Amino acid sequence: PVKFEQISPSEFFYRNRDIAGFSSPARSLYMSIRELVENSLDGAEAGRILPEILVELSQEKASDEEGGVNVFRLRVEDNGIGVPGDKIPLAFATVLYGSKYGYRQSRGTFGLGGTMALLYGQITTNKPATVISSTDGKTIHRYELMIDVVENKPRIISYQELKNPRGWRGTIVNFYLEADYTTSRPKILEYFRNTAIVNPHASITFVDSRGRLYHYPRVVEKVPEPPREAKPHPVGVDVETITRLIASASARSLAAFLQASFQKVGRKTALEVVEMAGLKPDMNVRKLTHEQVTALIDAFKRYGKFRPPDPSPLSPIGAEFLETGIRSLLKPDFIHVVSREPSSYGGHPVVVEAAIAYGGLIEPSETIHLYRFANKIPLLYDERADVSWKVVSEKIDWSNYKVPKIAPLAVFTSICSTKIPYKTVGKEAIADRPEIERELTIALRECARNLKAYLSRIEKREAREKR
Amino acid sequence: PVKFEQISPSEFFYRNRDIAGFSSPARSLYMSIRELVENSLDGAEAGRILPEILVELSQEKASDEEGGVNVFRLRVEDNGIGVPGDKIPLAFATVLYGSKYGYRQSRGTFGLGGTMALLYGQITTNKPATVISSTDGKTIHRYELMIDVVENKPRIISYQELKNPRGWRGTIVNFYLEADYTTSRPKILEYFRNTAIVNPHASITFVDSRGRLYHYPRVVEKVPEPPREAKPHPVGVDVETITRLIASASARSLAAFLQASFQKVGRKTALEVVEMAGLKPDMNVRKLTHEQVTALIDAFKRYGKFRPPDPSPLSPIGAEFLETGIRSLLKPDFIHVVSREPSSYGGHPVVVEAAIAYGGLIEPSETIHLYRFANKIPLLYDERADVSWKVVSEKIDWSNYKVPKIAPLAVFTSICSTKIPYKTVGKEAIADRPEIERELTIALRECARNLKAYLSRIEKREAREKR
Ligand SMILES: Nc1ncnc2c1ncn2[C@@H]1O[C@H](COP(=O)(O)OP(=O)(O)OP(=O)(O)O)[C@@H](O)[C@H]1O
Ligand SMILES: Nc1ncnc2c1ncn2[C@@H]1O[C@H](COP(=O)(O)OP(=O)(O)OP(=O)(O)O)[C@@H](O)[C@H]1O
Ligand SMILES: [Mg+2]
Ligand SMILES: [Mg+2]
Repeated sequence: PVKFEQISPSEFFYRNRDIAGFSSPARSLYMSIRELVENSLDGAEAGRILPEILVELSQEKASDEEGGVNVFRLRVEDNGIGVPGDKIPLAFATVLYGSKYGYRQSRGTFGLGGTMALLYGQITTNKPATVISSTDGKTIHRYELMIDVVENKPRIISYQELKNPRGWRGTIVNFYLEADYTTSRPKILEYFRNTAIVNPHASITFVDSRGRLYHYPRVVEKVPEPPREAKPHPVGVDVETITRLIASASARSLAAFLQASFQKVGRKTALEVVEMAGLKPDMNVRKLTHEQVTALIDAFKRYGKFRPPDPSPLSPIGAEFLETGIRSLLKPDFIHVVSREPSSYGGHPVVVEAAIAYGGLIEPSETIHLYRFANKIPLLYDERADVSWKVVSEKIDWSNYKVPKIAPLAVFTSICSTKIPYKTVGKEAIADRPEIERELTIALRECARNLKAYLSRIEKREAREKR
Repeated sequence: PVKFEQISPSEFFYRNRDIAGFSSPARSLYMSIRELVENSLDGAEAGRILPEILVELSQEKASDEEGGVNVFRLRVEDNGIGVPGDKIPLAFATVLYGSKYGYRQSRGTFGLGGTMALLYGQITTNKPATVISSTDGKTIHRYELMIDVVENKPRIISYQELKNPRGWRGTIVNFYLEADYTTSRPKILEYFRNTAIVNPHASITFVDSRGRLYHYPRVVEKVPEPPREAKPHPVGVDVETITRLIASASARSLAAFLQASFQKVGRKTALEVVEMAGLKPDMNVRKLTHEQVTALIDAFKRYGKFRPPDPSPLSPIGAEFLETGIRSLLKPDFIHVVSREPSSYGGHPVVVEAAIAYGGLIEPSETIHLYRFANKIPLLYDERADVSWKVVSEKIDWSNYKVPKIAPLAVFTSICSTKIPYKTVGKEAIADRPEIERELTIALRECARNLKAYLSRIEKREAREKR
């Protein structure tokens, strides 16, 4: 007899934690650190706060050898906006729960990351996690939590309200996990260093289990312009989205509904789309038949004259900050940065920024040093599956730009969007959506042309010096 | 003010359908076909039935050009075990619902695939799907379904009980989707052809939207030995699993619990593990403290003397069938097949089968033709991310085996397990778990040694003929 079951999303990601990136003790430590640091950066951004993030890693049991798989304690503290007391158990011990489901750029997107780190810790050590937070500088909420994996809900082991004499606001997450620091250390340090490059307003400190302190100081005192929530853009919108917008519409007439529900749709556009669908502007939008909704969506697809999306839900790195960050890291002899105008894919606004650096501290090599960023997160794995690698290795013929076979060449790509088309839940590679591939190609070719001019000048100068 | 939300798993996979493999109209057509065909093969296997599968694709709207993105109708019919009438809406219109969550090899594993295909169809065409099934040859249940994506539950548009004069049993899924057959056709045909190779007892017919019929006849009249449900193996079991086994244990004493809950744990093993944990064999397993459970898990990790897993939950292809299939496809001059003994990773039994073929119809090339299979499913995407590619390109030095730079060489790898460590929800690449990597390396080196002997004989014979 066949046994049918429904499983919860936490059960799904527990059984399939490889798919969420928690595949080995080394990789799981990397994922835990990055998920919590990205939550802290989002938390500061939401409150327009200059981020102060402290990451502490300590080895729980003394083991005979330093290295290998052991139980570690990981503690991440930030000065961000905090999590409301009644929301803490759900935010950290429930999968698919979060505040980043809107239409605005953020590092988080799935409602999974923080909970996955705690889940991994729980199933490898059997210990509860501690989450402490204050949103108002008055009340501090302190929870000890475990996750009921079968039901996808929190199990509150203890709760206390603490006094807050110093008016602290922020979030502290403290938990235990089986990890392998020796193996993942290089990637962890690279993650901090690259995060600091594209978040120059953040101050990050990492104290590792060997007692070493790594400090990445703030180099910019100004908070970047935060992304603003926007309405969906009509291009690429599907049946499900339209059906929901109709169901929650306050406007009654079809034309008014279109103008109110979408960005960049004015009266004229609304009338043209309605006419293209063979409908009337003053039809009651809630009384549209199934066929009429289908006709409306068809018209959306064929219209072709929608204005490009509003870039205010985005918050790119900025050409100036990207250049400063690359210069401090690589001290290149040449650098060129390009920041493209906003474009879109599937109804989501996208800004692509790119840079090429040459010489200085860059190690000459036959393969290009590629630094990838998505919504200001460094991507350090799955390089070959990423659209940036595809562009750098297939769309740019470097020999055309006078780049020798072995060259001190570094390429930086940054993609910012209300929805990054990640290929995996582990957020490591970006899918080759045609619009994004095109923007990257244009940006990198512009940088490469400038590189060619520089290399020509060097060539000429060296020729002159020989004579 | 920060807005917190819980989203359902269908909402999660709707927003992130790239992650489930439904990224473009061409890829979504491929995914829909494979998910339904894999469901049909599983359905036949569950009933020890020789599979008859009919796949029909037709273009819904006549378009001015044949090709490009259009609305298609996809219908898949099988003669398998069917789905019980009361379970049909949940099976096909609920995400994370299925019958393949047990401890036994099957193609399906997530409880997602069929529903994702229907979900993709629904959001691109706004049409309901039809599912027809009979489990007993008497009653036929016919549903028209849509998915409530926000709530992850079925919306039954209509239901009928139909007469069954011919005693038909099986399942029919019929739905509409926006697809691009022209682009995905080569991959679809390759999928059918490779599926037929490793499922020689299946009869598959594909009628495409151009009216062409592709038939893959049954070449073996015997149903393969089906996988049998087994208990979990103690190696690699984590806190969560142990905690649940304890909660549902009928045995009272700790030693009896261990023997009853795990495979390959007899009285002697149970006593040794209990002693290693510093516990007593007759302790009440339900009254174990948190620390005692942690000590028990530690003992599981350190014990090191558990017998290897029971292979009866597996159903490999079989060396004989693999050879027959490869011969019919490639007519090679040389072939060697290796079927490894069962091993395990993370508590799951694994059987690795591999083959090397040379000459015949194989196209000489500088890159190896790699054919990958997991639980008898062909994997056609993400080759470079797969453990088989890693072994073939990094662990085998082909020049050591007299293989020339340009060679007519084909490599086949098959991995069968109660849990395939897929890297993605789209089931295309397998993670490089050390045990699996090792098994593949050993199997392929054995095939390669035989290939070397063959190539040496050819070399000698050609040398003799020259003289
Ligand atoms: N340090 C923090 N400061 C403020 N809010 C936080 C912090 N950490 C977590 N949260 C809140 O908890 C929610 C859940 O976090 P979680 O990491 O699980 O998901 P997410 O960040 O929304 O998405 P993702 O899975 O992509 O990371 C967040 O949406 C946020 O509202
Ligand atoms: N053709 C079929 N014959 C018999 N049962 C079927 C068929 N198609 C679907 N089912 C049932 O519906 C369930 C859900 O199918 P679905 O494809 O969504 O998930 P799955 O096959 O369990 O896992 P996966 O997501 O890995 O495919 C299956 O577990 C199976 O019980
Ligand atoms: Mg997060
Ligand atoms: Mg399935």
